[in-house]
Amino acid sequence: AAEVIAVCAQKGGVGKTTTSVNLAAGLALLEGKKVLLIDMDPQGHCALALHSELPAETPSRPLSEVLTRKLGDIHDIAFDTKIPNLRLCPSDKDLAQAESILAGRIGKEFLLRKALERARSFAEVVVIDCPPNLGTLTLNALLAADWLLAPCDMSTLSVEGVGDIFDTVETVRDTLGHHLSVLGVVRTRHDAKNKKVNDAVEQTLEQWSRHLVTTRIPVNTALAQAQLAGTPIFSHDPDCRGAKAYAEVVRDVASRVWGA
Amino acid sequence: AAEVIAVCAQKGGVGKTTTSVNLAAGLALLEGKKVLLIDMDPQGHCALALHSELPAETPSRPLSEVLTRKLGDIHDIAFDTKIPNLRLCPSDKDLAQAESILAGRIGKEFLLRKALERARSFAEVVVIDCPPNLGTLTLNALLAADWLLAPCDMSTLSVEGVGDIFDTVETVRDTLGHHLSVLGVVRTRHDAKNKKVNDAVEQTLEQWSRHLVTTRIPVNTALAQAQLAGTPIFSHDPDCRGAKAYAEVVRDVASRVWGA
Ligand SMILES: Nc1ncnc2c1ncn2[C@@H]1O[C@H](COP(=O)(O)OP(=O)(O)OP(=O)(O)O)[C@@H](O)[C@H]1O
Ligand SMILES: Nc1ncnc2c1ncn2[C@@H]1O[C@H](COP(=O)(O)OP(=O)(O)OP(=O)(O)O)[C@@H](O)[C@H]1O
Ligand SMILES: [Mg+2]
Ligand SMILES: [Mg+2]
Repeated sequence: AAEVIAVCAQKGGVGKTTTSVNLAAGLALLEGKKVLLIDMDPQGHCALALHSELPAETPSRPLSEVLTRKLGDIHDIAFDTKIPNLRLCPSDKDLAQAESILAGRIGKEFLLRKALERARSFAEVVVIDCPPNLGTLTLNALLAADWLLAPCDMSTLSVEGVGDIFDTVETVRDTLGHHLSVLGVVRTRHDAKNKKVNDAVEQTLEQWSRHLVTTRIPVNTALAQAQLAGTPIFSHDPDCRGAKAYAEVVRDVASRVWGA
Repeated sequence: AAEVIAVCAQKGGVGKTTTSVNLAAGLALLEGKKVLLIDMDPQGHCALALHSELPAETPSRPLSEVLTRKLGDIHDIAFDTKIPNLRLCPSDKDLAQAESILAGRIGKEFLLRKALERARSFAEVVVIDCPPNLGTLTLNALLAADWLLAPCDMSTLSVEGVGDIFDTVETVRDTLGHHLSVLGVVRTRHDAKNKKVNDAVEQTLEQWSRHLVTTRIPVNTALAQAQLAGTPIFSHDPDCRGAKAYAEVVRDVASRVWGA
């Protein structure tokens, strides 16, 4: 059955989508894995960032319906992208109402996990992009996941939220009995020139030194240009610093998840 | 009574907090207005970004309680910062549960507006920082506000969400009868070197050309350093590009809200 990786951070704009899309595409293109990318963020930026790689038709039933009305499996609504080995289950705007619709419903955190039962037997790895909060949608991703990857850009405000995601992982383990392995914190939008703030952020991250992904993703405009072009960084500009850094993260994740 | 400005964007990391804090501080320091800054984002980054300017004691009752249990007025829980004319009503982590607690409660969108009745007679202007979504907390800010300021960084993913916030303003007008004036979209984290993506973003923003704040906020590491130092940009480095740009936005907002 597939390994499931949740890409989470409460802080907005730290590179959750950029990391989810390039990790998923990298595992498909560079490691030859059968990948399913799921977008649990109502903004729907996975589909936007891959707009040139999508087929003409869209899913028959939106993800919000599969989750809130327990209709069908994610495998039935995901579709092949033009990237070999990469399937996408996009989000939809109604997902934003899921929080209110599911409030108070027993077992609301387990809906995604149940809806992934068939998908897990077709894919080798599932990557889940999360919204910028620790609400019901992110909780669903954590409870469906085997691994956590937490992007954090090099700023005071972002690093402050890293502790919250680790607390949530502990709460999920203690109260809901679900054990998640931590792939780590991936430092994004790193600009070596910002020495003063970088040093402060690295100092704060020291407390999680066991959980830091070695490669830092540099600030690289090619990553934003790839999103404009609607394609992964490996297809847009394979020799740029962003592609090289994400390729290292892909290799690192693959060796941690499947063994060297 | 005070003018109320909501700073909203569904997209994460576009500079809502950086803009709220520096707009509020600028209106206090540069325009001499009595300012109340309210943090409606459970991340609580307004207090973090102003940590050097806070008094030793914290509010008696958290904002989440004032809103969900209708206890008291914002004026009673806000406190003076060390910046003359600037008071802060910080958020608290329990605010994150507000979405679920208030789901289905009639009039849940008007709670902040009701809790501001006294505060509006003490302050001349209220600035509200919002979380990265268009849920109940942001809706409360919009229904309490007279003006909308929408930060958008120069990226494909951010500009895509600008339409959503304008749609929400229209829905608030049509279904809840609340009219909001639009101060505009403030372009943030602008880096002139990223010509290709900038051009694409500016092209998309053309459709709202009536609603664009003239000044673009440049990428300026001093803004992140000011947050590390816990002080507004005007106190941290008044001659840097970030301070000059935010001072222009403060002047622009003041002339729009109170007349030249
Ligand atoms: N390493 C990088 N270099 C340059 N730009 C980057 C980099 N990583 C991300 N970006 C840009 O920063 C912005 C934020 O990234 P992204 O949207 O992936 O973050 P996110 O955490 O998914 O945001 P949200 O909280 O809104 O979901 C995007 O516009 C993206 O193009
Ligand atoms: N003009 C700028 N130049 C350099 N850095 C900036 C600029 N504006 C914002 N930043 C940095 O970008 C990050 C995102 O900004 P900020 O936290 O204000 O956005 P936000 O929209 O409030 O995020 P969230 O969606 O998490 O609430 C912060 O780390 C901040 O220091
Ligand atoms: Mg995202
Ligand atoms: Mg913020």
